[in-house]
Parts: sequence; C-alpha cells; structure tokens
Amino acid sequence: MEEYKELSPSEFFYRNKEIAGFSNPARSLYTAIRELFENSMDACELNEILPEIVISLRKVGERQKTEIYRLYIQDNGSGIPKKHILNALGKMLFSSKYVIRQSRGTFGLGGTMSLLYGQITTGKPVKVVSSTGNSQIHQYVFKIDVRSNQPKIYSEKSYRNYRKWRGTIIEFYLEGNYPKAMRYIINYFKLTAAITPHADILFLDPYGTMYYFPRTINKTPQPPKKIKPHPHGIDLELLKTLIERSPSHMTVKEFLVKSFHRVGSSTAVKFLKYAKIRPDTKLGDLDDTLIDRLYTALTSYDGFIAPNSDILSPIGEDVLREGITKEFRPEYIDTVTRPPSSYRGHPFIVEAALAYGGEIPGQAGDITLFRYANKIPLLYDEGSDVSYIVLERLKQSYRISSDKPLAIFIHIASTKVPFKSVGKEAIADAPEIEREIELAMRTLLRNFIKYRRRVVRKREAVRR
Amino acid sequence: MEEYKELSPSEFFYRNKEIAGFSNPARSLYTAIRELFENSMDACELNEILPEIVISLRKVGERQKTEIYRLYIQDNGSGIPKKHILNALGKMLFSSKYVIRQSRGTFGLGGTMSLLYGQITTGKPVKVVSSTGNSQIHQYVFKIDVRSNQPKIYSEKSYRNYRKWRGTIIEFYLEGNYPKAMRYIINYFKLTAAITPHADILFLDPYGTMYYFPRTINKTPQPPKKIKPHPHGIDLELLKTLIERSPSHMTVKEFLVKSFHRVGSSTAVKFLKYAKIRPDTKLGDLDDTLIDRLYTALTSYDGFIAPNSDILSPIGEDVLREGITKEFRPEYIDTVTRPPSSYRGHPFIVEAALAYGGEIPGQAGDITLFRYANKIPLLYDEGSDVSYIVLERLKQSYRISSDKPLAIFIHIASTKVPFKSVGKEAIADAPEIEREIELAMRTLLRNFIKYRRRVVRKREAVRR
Ligand SMILES: Nc1ncnc2c1ncn2[C@@H]1O[C@H](COP(=O)(O)OP(=O)(O)OP(=O)(O)O)[C@@H](O)[C@H]1O
Ligand SMILES: Nc1ncnc2c1ncn2[C@@H]1O[C@H](COP(=O)(O)OP(=O)(O)OP(=O)(O)O)[C@@H](O)[C@H]1O
Ligand SMILES: [Mg+2]
Ligand SMILES: [Mg+2]
Repeated sequence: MEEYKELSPSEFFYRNKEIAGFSNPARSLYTAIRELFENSMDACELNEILPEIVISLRKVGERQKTEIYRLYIQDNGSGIPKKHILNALGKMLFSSKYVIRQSRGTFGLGGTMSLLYGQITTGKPVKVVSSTGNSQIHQYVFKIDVRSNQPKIYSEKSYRNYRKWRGTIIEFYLEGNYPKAMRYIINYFKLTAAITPHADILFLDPYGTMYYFPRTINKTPQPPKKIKPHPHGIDLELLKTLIERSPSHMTVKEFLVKSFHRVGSSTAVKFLKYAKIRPDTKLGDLDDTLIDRLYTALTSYDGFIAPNSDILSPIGEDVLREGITKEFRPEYIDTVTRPPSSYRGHPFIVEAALAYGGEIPGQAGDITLFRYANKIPLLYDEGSDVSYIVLERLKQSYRISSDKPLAIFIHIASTKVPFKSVGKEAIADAPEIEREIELAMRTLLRNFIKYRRRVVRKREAVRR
Repeated sequence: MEEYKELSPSEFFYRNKEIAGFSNPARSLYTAIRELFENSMDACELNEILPEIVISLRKVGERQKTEIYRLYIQDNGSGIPKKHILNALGKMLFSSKYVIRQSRGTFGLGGTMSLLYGQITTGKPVKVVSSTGNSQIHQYVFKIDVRSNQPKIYSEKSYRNYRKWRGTIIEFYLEGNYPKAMRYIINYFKLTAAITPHADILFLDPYGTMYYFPRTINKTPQPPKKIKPHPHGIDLELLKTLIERSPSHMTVKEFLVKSFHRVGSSTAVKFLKYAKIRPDTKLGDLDDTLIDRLYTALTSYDGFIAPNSDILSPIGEDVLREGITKEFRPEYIDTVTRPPSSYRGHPFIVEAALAYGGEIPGQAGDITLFRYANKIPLLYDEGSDVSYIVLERLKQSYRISSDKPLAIFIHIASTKVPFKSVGKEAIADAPEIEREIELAMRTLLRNFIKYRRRVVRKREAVRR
C-alpha cells in the first residue's frame, strides 16, 4: 500500500539539503558562511550602509571525520524588525527579497537552511540578536521545527539600545570540515573583497588566523531599485493574479500603466490598439477570452520599452579594475561593460575583465575563469555554468597562446539571475545572457591578442 | 521599507520553475513529458505491472515563437486512490515516494509542476482520470491554486468500472516548442526503451509520427523494496524524531532493532556496548547528552552491516546488453556491474557498458556518454555530472585511439540518487559513487583496449 504524504517546505529542504549546497561537511561549512555573509551584505548594500562585517569560526569539538564549530557573524546592516526576526531565520520560504530587485538573496532559504544544518548536526539552538537602530535590541534563542516550518522559541529578551546600534548578530554551532573547506572560504572572501572595496570584512578562522579586508572606498555603490514586472516577464497566471488584485472598475489602460514597468499612458494606448481591446474596458468586464488575447498581445507586442537598467547595481569598471589589480597585480588588465540587455523582462548587465601575468594563478596558457552573479563569487559547478561553456567554445576559435597564465572575470547583475539550482553556484545558458557573455569575452580576447602582438613586435624590434 | 513575505511551496516553485526544468518552451515540453512518463513507469514497476503507456502530443494552437499542445498520457499502472487524486497532482510536496526505496520520482514536484506549467501558459484546467481497479473510475477537472498550494476543483465525476480498468489518464494543454525539443524527446524514449524491454510504449507526435517501442520481454523486473534508514544515513534531527515517535517505555535496544535497516538484536547489543549505553535504558530516560552520545556512536561505529542491495532494482547486464545491441547494433559491446556499495547509508549499484562501431553516433574516436539514474535517461547538464567528470579524467590517462565512435553507458540505481537539482539531470560527485563509476569505466576501457589489440594483431597476421 503506497504511503501518500505531504511535506512542509522545511521537511522538503531538510530531506534534499544537498540541492541547497549542504552536500558534505566541508561544502556545508562553506555554504553556511557564504549564505549568512550574503545576507549581511544585502542588509547593508540595499540600505546604502558601508558594510562592516565580522565572521568568527572557532573549533569547539571533534567527531570521527569532522569537527564542530561555533560560527559567529555580525553586521552593521539594516537589522530585522522585531516581529520578523524569528520568521526571517526560523522559517523557510520567508524573505524580504521576493520583489523584483537585484540582490544576493532570492530564494528565502539560505539563512534558515544554514541554521537548520547547524541544528541537525549539533542539536544546539541558535542565537540571533538584531536591532533596526531604534530604542530596543532583541535577542532570540530558538530552534527550527522541521515538521511545521516554524521557529520554536527557547528564550527571548529585549535590551535598551543605548548606543543606537543597528545590525544583526547570529551565533550557532555546526559540523564542518574547515581544513578541506578553507581554500574555498578564503577565496570567497578574497574574490568578494576584490569587487566590494567599500566593505570592511574581517574573518577569524579556527587556526586563529585573521583575514582582514579593510575598506578602501568610503562611498557605497548605487543601491539597486525595485521595479514592477515588465510585460515580457509575465505569464497568464501572473496576469490573472494582477487583474484579480486590482479594483474591477479600473480600466485596462489604467491597469497596464499601474502594473507594468515602463508602460506609460501612450504606450498603453498604442498597445491596446494592437491588442484590439478598448482602453476604457473595465477589468471586471474582461472575460477569459479577452484576458487570453491581452496575454498573447503582451508577449508578442514589440513596442514596449526595454527594462530600465539604471535600477541595477553593477560593480563598475573602475572598481573591477582596481580590485583585480590589488588582488593579482597583473601585467595587463582590460575591462569591458556590455550594453544593458534583458532576459524575459529582467534587465541585466554583463561586466568582464581579462588579466595576464603577475600573480594570476595557473600555468602559462591556462585561462582561469572567475565568475560572479549579483556580486557573489561562484566557486563550484563551473562545468555547467554558461560562462564556462562560452569560454571553452571560444578557446577553440581563438587559439590563445600565452606565455603566462590568464584570468577572465565575468559578472552578471540582474533582477533575476537564472541560477541552475537553489545552491546558487552556476548560471543557466539563457540565450540573451550567453550572447552578452560571448561578446564580452570576444572583445577581451581580441584586445589581448592585439596587445600580445604589439609586445612581441616591440621585442623583435628591440632585438634588431 | 523591506517587504517581508512568506511563499507557499507552489508559489516558490512557480517563481523558480527553471530550477525544476521549466526554463524555456522546448525544455519545458521535454520536462513535462518525462515527468509524467516517469510517474507512469513508477506506477507500473513499483507494483510489478508490465507497463503499457500511450503518450499523444498534438498541436492545437500557435503563438509568436511557440505552439500550444494538448498532451495526453495513459498508463495501466496502479492508479491513484480516489481520496489522493487531487492532492497527488494538484499539490506540490505531496508524494507516495517519500520513503526509502528506489523510484524515479523522489521530490513530490514533477507531475504537479508539469500541470502548473500548462496552466500558467494556457489558462486551461487539467483532466485526470484514475482507478485502482476497483468498482469506480474517478474523473477530476481542476486547476492549481498557486497561492495556497491546493487543487481547485472544476468538476468531478465517478463512473462504474465495468471492465475493472486500472490506471491513470492525464490530459492537459501547455505551451512548448516541439521542433526544438523533438530530438531530446525521441532520444529519451529510445534510451528508455533500450533498458525497459518489458515496457510497451507508444508516442504519437504532433506531426502524426508514431514512435512505438513494443514489449519484448514478458517478465517484470524485480521491484525495489522499501527499507528503514541505515544508521549511517541519519543525523541528530532524524534520530530525535525517531525517538519521539517511539513509546517512551521502549528500551534503546528495541528501538535500534525496530528503527534501523539491518540492525538485529546482537548488533544492537554490541553497538550499545561500544556507545557505553545500557541496552535496557528506556527511551524516556535518554537526555540530550545521551542522545548526543548515541548519535556520535551511530555515525562512528563501523560494525553495522552495509545496506542491503537486494532491495534495489538494477537494469541487469543481459537487458543492458540486449537493449544497446538492439538500438545501436555495435560491433563490440561489453558490460560490467560493480559490487553493491553505499553512500551515506543509501545502497547503490553502478552498471555500465561500452559499445563500439555499428550505429553508435559520433566521429571516429568520439566517446558519447549515455547516463541513467534509477532507469531515467539524463539528457541535459552533462558537464556537471559525476560520470562526465570521471570520463574526462580517464580520457587523459587512457588515450583511447579508436577508428570508430564509442559509447559509454552508466546507470546508477539507489534509494537516493544525489541529483544536483530538482530538475534531475545531473548527479553530484559523491566520493563513493565517483569511485564505483571510475572502476566500472576503467574495466570497460581496459577490456576495449585489449580487444582492439587482438583485432589489430589479427589483421596484421592476416596481412602476412
Ligand atoms: N543579516 C541580516 N540582516 C538583515 N536581514 C536579514 C539578515 N539575514 C537575514 N535577513 C532577513 O531574513 C530573510 C531570509 O534570509 P534567507 O537567507 O533565509 O533568505 P534570502 O536571503 O531572502 O534568500 P536566499 O535563500 O537566496 O539567501 C532575508 O530576506 C532578510 O530579510
Ligand atoms: N500516473 C500515475 N499513476 C499513479 N500514481 C501517480 C501517477 N502520477 C502521479 N502519481 C502519484 O502522484 C504523486 C506525485 O507525483 P509527482 O510527479 O508530482 O511527484 P513524485 O513523482 O512523487 O516526485 P518527483 O517530483 O520526483 O516526480 C506520486 O508520488 C504518485 O503517488
Ligand atoms: Mg539569504
Ligand atoms: Mg513524479
């Protein structure tokens, strides 16, 4: 007899945690650190706060093949409002990032999964302290009830916030394997620091080594902005939901202007003429046939303005160049920013760099690929990432012969990065994105070849 | 002001459908067909029924760059009990496969996601007809309420089941791109038929072409069996849950024997001696310290018998050989079955084959990799799959020079296949699994090299 059963979201992700990046003790330790760090960076950058983040990882126990650590992370970000603290980190699929805006977080899973991983490997509750800078600091000690996807409070306290502190502190215990994960964790911070010079990051590791990445720029990057959906980013279900949530007496013209990104009055009128729907039709009078026609027209009409890329927050070519130079001291560096584009109604920008020689890792002729998405360094799953696929293809046609190692850096900033899994380590090969990455790489490779020819010619001229 | 929000599982997977394989119209059509087909195969094989499955895909409309299809699938499987029909296909994270047993399905998502994809691209409800072979056949027409993760009934009917029909029929509409997906869909069925000679499969495509894969064996494979968790497959959270669900007066020795796979009385006693816990301790008297000690001991004790691989349902070397021979008519074929192994308490078996020449696709010297997991052909994401990574590494050390194309087939059967994402297209590189795949491939490659040498020597002997 088959056993039919329903799982809560926390039971589902607990059962399938490897899909979220918690596949073995070393990788889980890496994932927990990066997910919490990314939450802190979002909490700062989305609010134009210069980030100050401290992460401390200390060994507190040993098992047969793994170690138990205490992980402590503190930020000076926005903090979490009292009423949301427990849900934010004690409930899966609870998030402030379910809006159309560029951010590192997107799924509503990472922080809660990390804390759950600690709970299932050590049995200890977690401590979260947070304040939005108001008169109170709130502290909760809790566990996650996996069956019901709810936080279970062990204790709660509030303190007077005398010094108007604002930020979040998380402290919990988890099993991991730092010796095996160390290289990835340190690289993650190095690659992050290279592109976030406005952030002050301190990582204290179990060996007592302090990795400090001081702030070198006192200006926050332009924060990303929230937008409404673009007509090319919707499906029939979303259209019906948007219609249902609007007053039935509203006209379809007003609805289009109110609901969609960059659809003004005249665009709406032109579009409705194309769709053969009267602009003054009330939403309440739209039957299924008309809604279907509206939807088909929305996806096929080519008169909509492309999504606005000013709402994105790219790294910036200067920051990219200076960060790579500081980190790798290359002999040659070139950067390129592709014109903004969009994928299914989501604006995106590709920024890229090529660096040669100096302390670029690898052997002569190697091309190391460094990938970023929404300012997150991606260190795993290279083989299935669109940037890797494009680079491998270009290596065939460009036949780069280089006497020193090369590195290519790719960053994609978007309101929705098409990650291949909730582990956020590889980007799917969406055609528009693939095209921009290819054009960026071609430009960099061509420029590099020209540079090499000049260098070789100079050398030969000197020889004669 | 940040907008904090909770999503239901259906809202979450709707928003992130590309992670489940619904990334573009061609891929979505492929995913919908395979997910529903895999449900039908499970419904037959798990119940020792010789599968008879009919899939019909017919074009019913056109949009600018895509087409609208009606997808109809019928099987003679177990059917779904009346009370579970709507939840099985109208609710996410509802499944009969949340048990420890080998099956194609594992997430409780695939069927429901496919129907939801149809709903969001066409707005039409779905029709499901099912009977478990009893006196009634039930028909439901419904949609999925994405906000609440619930089915919304449009109509329900029951019919007298005069001919004791048993099975399930699903009919719905979805947007897709068959011209682009066709090659993958046909290959999927061909590769499935090659390893399931007991299945009778008919696919009728939009061009009116009939792809018929008749049954050639009248015997069902040994069905997989359900098992309890193995001690090496648990974490502290699961241990606590198992303890809480057992009567508090039960002794810890009885608890171990009752709760775990292949833990008998004497094993339990030996283990508890190692864990320094008295066998007659009542579960109710286990405090957190003792539970922690019990857990640490369970994961480190090496005296547990390995998981039983008889509960798996491999393809079988004969079936593998005959299926590949029938499909590709190679000049040379070799098969190998690795001894059973286990990964985190989950038993698994690797079966592999190498075929050369004949109608094997590709150029001379190419090695095409065909991957299967729990009898599902995996056609996407090759670059991140463990089998691909191993093969690429072995190509370096074996330097195969072949005058004709080669193919390597890999099948992994397990109670839990470590898929990299809910799209089930690539397998993660778990060390124990990677090792078995490598040993299987090494054996095949060595045997092939010996064969080639004999052939070459014979040819030279003939020449003299
Ligand atoms: N350090 C922090 N400061 C402020 N808010 C935070 C912090 N950490 C978490 N949050 C809040 O908790 C929510 C849930 O975090 P979580 O990491 O689980 O999901 P997410 O960041 O929204 O998405 P993702 O799964 O992609 O990381 C966030 O959306 C944010 O609102
Ligand atoms: N054709 C069918 N015959 C019998 N039962 C079915 C059929 N299709 C679906 N079911 C039932 O519905 C449940 C849900 O199916 P669904 O495809 O959504 O998830 P799953 O198969 O359990 O997991 P996965 O997401 O990995 O496919 C199945 O577990 C099974 O019990
Ligand atoms: Mg997060
Ligand atoms: Mg399924």
